[in-house]
Amino acid sequence: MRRVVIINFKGGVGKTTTAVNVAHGLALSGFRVLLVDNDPQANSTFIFTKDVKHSLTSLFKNQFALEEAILTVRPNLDLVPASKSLSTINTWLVEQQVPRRAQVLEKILSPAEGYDFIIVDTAPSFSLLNANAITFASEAWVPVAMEYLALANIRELMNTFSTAKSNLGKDLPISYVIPFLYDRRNKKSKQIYNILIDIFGDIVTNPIHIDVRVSEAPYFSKSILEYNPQCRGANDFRRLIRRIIDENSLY
Amino acid sequence: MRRVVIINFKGGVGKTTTAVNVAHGLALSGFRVLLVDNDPQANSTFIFTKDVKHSLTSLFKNQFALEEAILTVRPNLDLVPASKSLSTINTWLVEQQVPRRAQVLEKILSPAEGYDFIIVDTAPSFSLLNANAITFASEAWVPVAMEYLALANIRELMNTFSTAKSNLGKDLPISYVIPFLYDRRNKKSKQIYNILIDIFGDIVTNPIHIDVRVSEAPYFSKSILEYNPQCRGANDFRRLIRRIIDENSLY
Ligand SMILES: Nc1ncnc2c1ncn2[C@@H]1O[C@H](COP(=O)(O)OP(=O)(O)OP(=O)(O)O)[C@@H](O)[C@H]1O
Ligand SMILES: Nc1ncnc2c1ncn2[C@@H]1O[C@H](COP(=O)(O)OP(=O)(O)OP(=O)(O)O)[C@@H](O)[C@H]1O
Ligand SMILES: [Mg+2]
Ligand SMILES: [Mg+2]
Repeated sequence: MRRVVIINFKGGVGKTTTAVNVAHGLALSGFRVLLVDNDPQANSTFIFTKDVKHSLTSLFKNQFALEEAILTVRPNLDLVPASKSLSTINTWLVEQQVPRRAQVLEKILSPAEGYDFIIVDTAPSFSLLNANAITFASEAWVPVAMEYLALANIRELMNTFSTAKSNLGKDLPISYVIPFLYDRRNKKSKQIYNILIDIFGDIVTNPIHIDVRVSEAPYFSKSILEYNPQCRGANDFRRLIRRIIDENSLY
Repeated sequence: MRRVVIINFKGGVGKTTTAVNVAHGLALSGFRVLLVDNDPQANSTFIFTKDVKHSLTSLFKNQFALEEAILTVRPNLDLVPASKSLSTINTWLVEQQVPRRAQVLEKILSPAEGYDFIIVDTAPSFSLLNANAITFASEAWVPVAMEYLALANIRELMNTFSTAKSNLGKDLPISYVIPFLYDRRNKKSKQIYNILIDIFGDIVTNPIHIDVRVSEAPYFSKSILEYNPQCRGANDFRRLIRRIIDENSLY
């Protein structure tokens, strides 16, 4: 089973868009996927459902069992939903002096069986919630928008992973750096793409081009593969998913 | 003096771009501005300087006085820089059981004199750092990207302000909702702009159009008003700044 955290501390770079579309694409290919929404903004949840009974918050507080919170949102695709109250967990874990407070998510998800992928979507913040996601995961997927401000902190990201993990004696390798909002019309995208290749080498995947239909799909509570399966954005995601599947044997 | 927080819990919607360009635009018009970077990602800081001596972190920990941290980055424009260590303040405030832990920023900035505007840039997170920014401010400016996902949580934002402030018996009015990344080529922008007008009425400002030069300016450590003063993005910001100045007498 692959334990994935989709992470980038810069906001609005394509984390949720990756989480939703790759999770659904893998499910359509027959893989069993659990999507965990670890962001109080709950965008991944919002796209798949408007009706949440128990959210990840109540799992952190040990009020319910995992299976009571899990929602099946598509064939082969389950969701652990988020809610705004998840933001209180950062202070709650400290105030309650919860032992091993960065390993709570790992404990919550330990009963999850039968999945090929557990994918965790995150908020753009240095937080205890994210320390939990980083500790749970065995690989990181990092969407990066083709923007200078998105690039400014990318090296910091790598340092953050190694420090977070060194406290626990594990490493969190980055499996994929996913160039997002790639725009062939301006040279900035090409320039930033080249810088990513210089820094990260062959873990840089095919870019996800700017495609307005990708940003429309959430409005219809759909993944891009359902909303407009033939558009450029859908093709880009299918190509990325194929690579993820082809490399499954490495994990 | 106007105490402003630029805030939106959705990532990547134009908070930093607004903070940097409006702060510099007001400074160019002769107003004295203090820009406070309250985001551990430190994007506002990064645009104006690569050389930070003391950051806001050490002010929260009461290790230095405000004037030792302030940097003058342009005529009439001072900066309280951020750094990545600012992210530790969320847990530090709880662990140290700091009294009135949401009123520390207000205390830090109380010696700031002679400014017409104090503008605080924030991270997209529900955090103690942001509770401090909300408590300090007397008005909020809310950039909103013309995207469905950016719209999903906008009503939450208003609830968050009223709850945060009701604990302290004050209100945090939204002065401006700034439509960002407005793209005339697709109907989505117009549709979302109309929804914002329905919800917020006349506090919705002129939109800031998509303009690649606005996203290039950070690479050259410039505001858009310096980088390309005649482009559409620069004109949009000048129009927004004129409205802010014209309405000064209301504040
Ligand atoms: N390929 C694309 N083309 C056009 N728009 C896109 C594309 N990918 C994402 N978007 C839009 O860009 C915005 C940011 O994407 P998204 O919300 O996935 O980023 P995020 O990193 O999850 O943001 P946050 O940090 O707030 O969680 C969204 O409105 C989304 O619909
Ligand atoms: N008018 C515009 N046209 C084109 N690009 C823009 C425009 N305004 C902002 N951008 C770009 O969009 C991206 C997001 O903007 P910005 O970083 O200001 O958002 P933010 O809300 O501060 O993000 P975060 O939540 O990560 O702090 C940046 O790369 C920025 O350069
Ligand atoms: Mg997201
Ligand atoms: Mg910002």
